[in-house]
Order: sequence, then structure tokens, then C-alpha cells
Amino acid sequence: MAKIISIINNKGGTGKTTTVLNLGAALKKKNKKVLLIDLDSQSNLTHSLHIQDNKYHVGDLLLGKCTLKDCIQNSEGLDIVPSNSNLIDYENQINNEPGRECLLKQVLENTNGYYYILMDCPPSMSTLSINSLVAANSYIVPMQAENIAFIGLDRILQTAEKVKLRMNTHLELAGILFVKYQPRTKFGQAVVSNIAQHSILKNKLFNSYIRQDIALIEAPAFGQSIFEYSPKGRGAFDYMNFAKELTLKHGY
Amino acid sequence: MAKIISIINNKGGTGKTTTVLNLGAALKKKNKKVLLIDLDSQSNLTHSLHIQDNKYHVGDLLLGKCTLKDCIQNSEGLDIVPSNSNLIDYENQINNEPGRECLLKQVLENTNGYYYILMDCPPSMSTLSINSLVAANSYIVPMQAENIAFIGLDRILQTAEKVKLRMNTHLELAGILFVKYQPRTKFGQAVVSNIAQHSILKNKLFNSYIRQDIALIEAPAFGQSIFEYSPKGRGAFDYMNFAKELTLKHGY
Ligand SMILES: Nc1ncnc2c1ncn2[C@@H]1O[C@H](COP(=O)(O)OP(=O)(O)OP(=O)(O)O)[C@@H](O)[C@H]1O
Ligand SMILES: Nc1ncnc2c1ncn2[C@@H]1O[C@H](COP(=O)(O)OP(=O)(O)OP(=O)(O)O)[C@@H](O)[C@H]1O
Ligand SMILES: [Mg+2]
Ligand SMILES: [Mg+2]
Repeated sequence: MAKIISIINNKGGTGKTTTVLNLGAALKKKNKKVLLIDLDSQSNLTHSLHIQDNKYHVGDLLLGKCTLKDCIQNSEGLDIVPSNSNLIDYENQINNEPGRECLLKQVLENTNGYYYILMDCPPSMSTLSINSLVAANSYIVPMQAENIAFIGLDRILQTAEKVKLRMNTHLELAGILFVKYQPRTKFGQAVVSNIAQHSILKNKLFNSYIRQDIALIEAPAFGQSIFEYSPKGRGAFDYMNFAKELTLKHGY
Repeated sequence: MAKIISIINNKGGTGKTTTVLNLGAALKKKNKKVLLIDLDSQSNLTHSLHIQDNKYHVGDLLLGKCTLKDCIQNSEGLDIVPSNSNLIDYENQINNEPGRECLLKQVLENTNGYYYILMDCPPSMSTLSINSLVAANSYIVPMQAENIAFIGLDRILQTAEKVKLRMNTHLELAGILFVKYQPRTKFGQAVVSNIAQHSILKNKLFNSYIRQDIALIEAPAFGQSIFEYSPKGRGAFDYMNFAKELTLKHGY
């Protein structure tokens, strides 16, 4: 049974794409079969893997114009359902479909032997983000330890609760992942401890933090994961650490 | 004649809100009358100024339920048209209005004596972002010096070109502002020089860069601009520097 995980946060620039790419690569290094899905019309994940975006893409898949097999491409040993800047035009059509939030779930009922399926969401609670929550067993919220991100958390949790009630009773919060973390700053620690006191979230903070590492910004320019680009740096260490924590938690 | 400026980038987390807040505060310190407009339903700018979001907001304004005067609030000496998490419900109504992209322009025809009006856009080319381009004299694109942001620039320029052709012949690109800049990194310099060779953009890079400064992340937690929170730090220095460059360019 694949672990299908939505990487979600409607706040922009919170490390969703960086997490899907490098967590995916870390799980692959641990010999898990991994599928990545780019749900963002800005296609950052697709570009990070230097995938050409002129073939079938996630929009075709959701509208039934191709099968999963038709649109999967491969880079760095990772399978990916790419996105495409046309996705923004497809979104209108998708929004008019009955059961428009259940299209991805339907498509993923036939996944062959993937251990992990990671879905990269756009910075909004759009139909595509909801599709990922309806299809997922669990969701991860990457965020920077800062006040504005903390304020935004409740909305994400409420949205997930509605999806769970109405469309996907299995949906669980896998956890909150702190990214771009700067150790030894009082402020970051204060935000973390605020969240640790939150009634719903207190046991939901991953122990692994992803620290600031400029190599995480640079690697996509070369179409590489952090493990090819800077295998001895903090980013590689932290994402492998996080992959270990996740696999232990899920018992694979 | 007010300088009406859209701060726009559909990529998330590129410092739009941080720029609107601190450029606004810098211009205020230079004794310019400044109005900020929060066009993002995630209301980060509104929260950064510790504005209560339970009164009239930008959604009411755009749908004609209140006047500009009714919804302006004040914090830190800055006037702001706040946003509200309800804005996401208003967006459906707004999308059904004839001339839905021209609502803000109409409202801003009666602005009293503001030198600068800065508009904070959400991370998408949504109707609200287009409203800001239709209402603006110029737009600023804040971005991190990284590859993915560079790839996204063309789409922003194309969108602005269509707005200019069809709805706002005055619209100009004021410039590209590099934020979260880390001096002395080869990679950042390489991205900057790539953009400097871009046919449209080469003369459009602001000379001022906003360097990494953790105080810019912390200040909003206290409802403060960088000039109250950390007046001697890099963030304050760089945003004041940028305000000077902008006012010289505009002749105020
Ligand atoms: N741990 C880190 N250290 C340093 N930079 C990071 C780290 N994680 C992410 N970044 C950088 O922060 C920026 C935003 O990250 P990313 O694109 O992964 O966020 P996102 O949530 O996917 O953004 P969007 O909302 O636009 O989809 C990128 O420039 C990325 O390289
Ligand atoms: N110069 C800087 N140095 C360090 N951190 C910064 C700097 N500028 C912005 N940040 C931080 O980067 C994050 C994103 O910035 P901000 O919220 O201003 O971006 P945004 O483009 O408005 O995001 P969104 O797309 O979600 O609206 C915030 O945590 C902010 O505090
Ligand atoms: Mg992303
Ligand atoms: Mg913002």
C-alpha cells in the first residue's frame, strides 16, 4: 500500500518543492520506489529536475486525456508526473468537473509498487491542493519558524478537517516540518515552542529540522537533488535524517 | 499624482509583503504620505501591522460595500487597506463582476494626497494581482537570486504586457529588486548577471539589493517595521537605500 503524502502550505516559499525533491531523493537512496507529482502550474519541481514540459502532464492526467503510465518521466532516478505552464488553462476545465477534487484520488488507485508518492502543492488552497488532500493518507506542512506562518496554520488544519469529514476519512497530519531553520536564534525557538503548546499540534512536530543551506537553493539550477550537488552539506544531512524519521514512523 | 506601485511575483515567498511593509515605512520616514493595500487573502501584511481584521476590508472596497475612507486603518504611521481571511469568499463574487480586473483602478481615482500607494499581491496571477497591474503606474518584482525565480520572470512580464495593451497603457516595470541577497556567493552573482543580459530586463535591475537579515523575519511578530525593530541592521539600511533610489528615480 503506497504511502501517499501531500506536501502542503498555502503560504508561499515555505520549502514545499525543496522538500518534495529532496525527501523524494532521500527515500530513493533508501531503496524505496518513489513517485513525485507536481501540482503547481508554476512547475518549479518539474524545472528543478530539468524535465521537458512539452509532453503529457498532470493536467492531461486529471482530465483523463492520458494514463499515469503515459505521463510519468524520470530524472535522477525519480519518477515524476510533471506539471506545465498550461496547467493554469486546464484548471478552468478541472474546476467544472463534477467531483473536481476527487480526480487525483481516482487516478492513483492504479499505482504500481510505489512505496511513496509525494505531491507538491501550489501556494494556495486551490482545487489542486484539495485534490492532493483527498488522494493522500497523510500530509506534511513545511514551514519557516516565523510568526506569519504560525498564524496561517489554523486554516490549513481546518481545510484538512473538512476534507477528512467529507471526502477522505483516512487523512492524517503526518507532521509539521521546520525548514530554513537557524539554530540558536531565540525567535525561532520561541515560535517552535508556541507551536509545541498548540492543542492539536503538540505531538505533531517532526524532530528533524531542515537547516538553512544555500546548496538547497543552488542544486535545482543544475537539475540535481542535494545528494548529488552537495552530499556532505547540512541540507543533505537534514533531509536524510528526515527521511529516516519518516520511514521509522511509517514502519518501512 | 500618486505613484501607484504593484509589488508582484506569482512565486511564493519572494519578499513581496516584507518589501511593501518596509519600503512603505522607509518612504514614510522620508515624509511621503503612504497608503498600503493588502490584496492577499492570507493577510500577511495586515497581520504584520497587527491590524484587527474584523472591520471593512479590501474585499468590501472592491465590491463597493464601503468607501476608501471607511476601510483605511493606521498602524506605525502607515495607512493600510487591510485584507481579511474572508477575502477568499469575496473573490468568487469579484470574479463574476463585469470589468472584474478594473475594480481597484476605479476605487483609487479618489486618493487624497498620497505620494505612494503600494499594493501587496498574493503568490498567483489571480484577478486581484491583475487588479493591481490595471491600477498601477508601475510594478516592482522582488525576487531571490535563484534559477527557479529567473525562469518565472517571463510569465510576469508577459502578463504585464497584456495588461498594458488591453487595459492600462501607462504600466511600466519600475524594476527587479533582489531580496534575501547573500553577498559574495558566486551563484547569486551568476543569476544576477544572467538577468542583466536579458533583452528586456537589462536596465531594469535596481542597484539596491536587500540582504539577508533575520530581523526582517522577526519584526512582524511585534507589529513593527524594520526601522522600529532593528534600525541599525542590514535590513533597515537596505530598505532605506532602496527608498532613496526609488524616490530619486521618480523625482520626488
Ligand atoms: N533549508 C533551506 N535553506 C535555504 N534555502 C532554502 C531552504 N529550503 C528552501 N529554500 C529556498 O527557499 C525558496 C523557496 O523554497 P521552495 O520553492 O521550495 O518553496 P515552496 O513552498 O515550494 O514555494 P512556492 O510556494 O512558490 O511553491 C527557494 O529559493 C529555495 O531554494
Ligand atoms: N531580506 C530578507 N532576509 C531574511 N528573510 C527575509 C527577507 N525578506 C523576506 N524574508 C522572509 O522570507 C519569508 C517570505 O517573505 P514574504 O512573506 O515577504 O514573501 P511574500 O512574497 O510576501 O510571500 P507570499 O508569496 O506568501 O505572499 C518571510 O519569512 C520573510 O520574513
Ligand atoms: Mg513550490
Ligand atoms: Mg506576501
